[in-house]
Amino acid sequence: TGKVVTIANQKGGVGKTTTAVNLAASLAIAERKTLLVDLDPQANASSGVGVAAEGESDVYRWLLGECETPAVVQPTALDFLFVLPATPDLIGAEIELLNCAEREFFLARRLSPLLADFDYIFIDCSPSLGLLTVNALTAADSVLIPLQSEYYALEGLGQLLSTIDRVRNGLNPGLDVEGILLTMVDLRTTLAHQVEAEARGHFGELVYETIIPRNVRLSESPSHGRPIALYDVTSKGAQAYFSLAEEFIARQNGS
Amino acid sequence: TGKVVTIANQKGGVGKTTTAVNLAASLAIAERKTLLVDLDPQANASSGVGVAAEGESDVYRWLLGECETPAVVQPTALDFLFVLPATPDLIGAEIELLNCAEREFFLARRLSPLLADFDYIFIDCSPSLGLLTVNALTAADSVLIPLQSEYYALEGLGQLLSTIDRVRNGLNPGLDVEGILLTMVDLRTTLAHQVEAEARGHFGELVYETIIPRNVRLSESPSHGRPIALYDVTSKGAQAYFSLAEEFIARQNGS
Ligand SMILES: Nc1ncnc2c1ncn2[C@@H]1O[C@H](COP(=O)(O)OP(=O)(O)OP(=O)(O)O)[C@@H](O)[C@H]1O
Ligand SMILES: Nc1ncnc2c1ncn2[C@@H]1O[C@H](COP(=O)(O)OP(=O)(O)OP(=O)(O)O)[C@@H](O)[C@H]1O
Ligand SMILES: [Mg+2]
Ligand SMILES: [Mg+2]
Repeated sequence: TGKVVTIANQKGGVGKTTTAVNLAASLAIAERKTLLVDLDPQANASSGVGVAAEGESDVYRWLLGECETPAVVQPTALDFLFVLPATPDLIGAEIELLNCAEREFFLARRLSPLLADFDYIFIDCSPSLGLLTVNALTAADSVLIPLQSEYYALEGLGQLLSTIDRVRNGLNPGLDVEGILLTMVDLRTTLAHQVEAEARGHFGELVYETIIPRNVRLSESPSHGRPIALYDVTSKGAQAYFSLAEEFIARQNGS
Repeated sequence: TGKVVTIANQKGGVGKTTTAVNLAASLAIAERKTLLVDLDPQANASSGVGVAAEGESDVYRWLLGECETPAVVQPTALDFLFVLPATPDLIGAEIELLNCAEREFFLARRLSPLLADFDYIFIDCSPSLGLLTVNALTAADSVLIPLQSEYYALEGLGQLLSTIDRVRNGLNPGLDVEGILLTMVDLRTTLAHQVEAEARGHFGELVYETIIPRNVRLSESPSHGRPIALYDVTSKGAQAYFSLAEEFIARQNGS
């Protein structure tokens, strides 16, 4: 049954959405059936694959049980990639869930009937450790952490890892760290080398071999509503996410 | 009495903290007495000026009235710059405030005795439109919006402006937009030119003449706990924030 991977980091702008969209797309190109769940009210992952929520069927209403799954799961430009799109209404979900029983388990419950239909399910989170992100960590088999090669991003890693520990010790004992991905890396700067050395020193094997270089084509592609592989397959960004997909698959097979 | 300016944008990583720290520092160098309030549990603004909260006195306890103002306001390496530092405990504030009466006014109330002591008070926010950011918008005379020259950042601007409108129509009728600042601009890319043209086209005079270029020295300076003016005063980043401070002051005088 499908593996659920949450892409999380409370530090803003570190490449969560870019990684969710382009890793999911690269796996779909490798014919793994993949679902992208947009759990951020900014709805960037939805627009990144060129899909807008239709009418009353968005992830918010689906999460609260107000609309059924077939109505919400949308196809994308890639045959094997599907998306559960968000709208800004999702801002209301955190407040609404706060007073519910088992409020951390809403997403896990709504996802479980979908697990058999997909090889991989990726969840894109907002830059926060609030209830929606906790839902995503509770529903996940593992969490993939994009790490921007910047000082503030490194500083925030401790807070994220202790939240993951807390969820593992309570709500979701099976939660693993899928990997740590260095993003927006500009190897001409000393800072990027320092952050890479620090991350590999501390986290060893958890850090992917693949690094994602800073590449303007990656920031252009969302304005065309297309993952990088469909926008500019020759770009360094597309190549990096293909290589990440290969490494991601190899890790599933235990190598 | 002092002017309160909130630096807000729910899009992550757009330069909120970098702008809060370096604009506040540049104004302090121009001998305006300035307070920097760190309202983000990531506490990046605090570490950006090299200050850690001491013992039990952080912005969280101060906000809830558990410690008095003189114990929390800390000096920095600049004579005219002070900081109200944060700790990760601030994550608890949103939940705690939710059930309080007049929960949006806590910050405005706690700040009002400080207004007479400073020329400017800047509030750095987390990447969210939750209750802490609403507190900051309610306490502010105006809001300064850092706009990263990227597609997703432009896409999110509508959501931010409608939240500002909502606060102006209810909690804080005097709330103005101080200005929109283009950040991390790399003029070698078409995207940056497109975003600048779009922003100036839509928002005209609101957009500062000064743009902040992408400059690696700006991302190195937080690791030294120093604003850019003290880390590398000759850098393009420092020059840009000095010019922003001049433009900011000129706007106060109505020119
Ligand atoms: N490797 C890269 N090279 C260049 N630009 C990039 C790269 N990765 C992401 N970007 C751009 O940087 C910005 C931030 O990335 P993204 O939005 O994916 O981060 P995020 O962590 O999802 O942000 P948020 O915290 O707001 O959800 C976006 O405008 C994106 O297009
Ligand atoms: N003009 C610039 N040139 C180069 N790097 C920059 C620039 N401005 C900010 N940075 C770096 O980019 C990253 C994001 O900036 P910053 O942390 O200030 O954004 P933010 O909006 O406060 O993020 P968050 O949403 O997490 O609070 C930081 O690592 C910062 O050092
Ligand atoms: Mg995102
Ligand atoms: Mg910040």
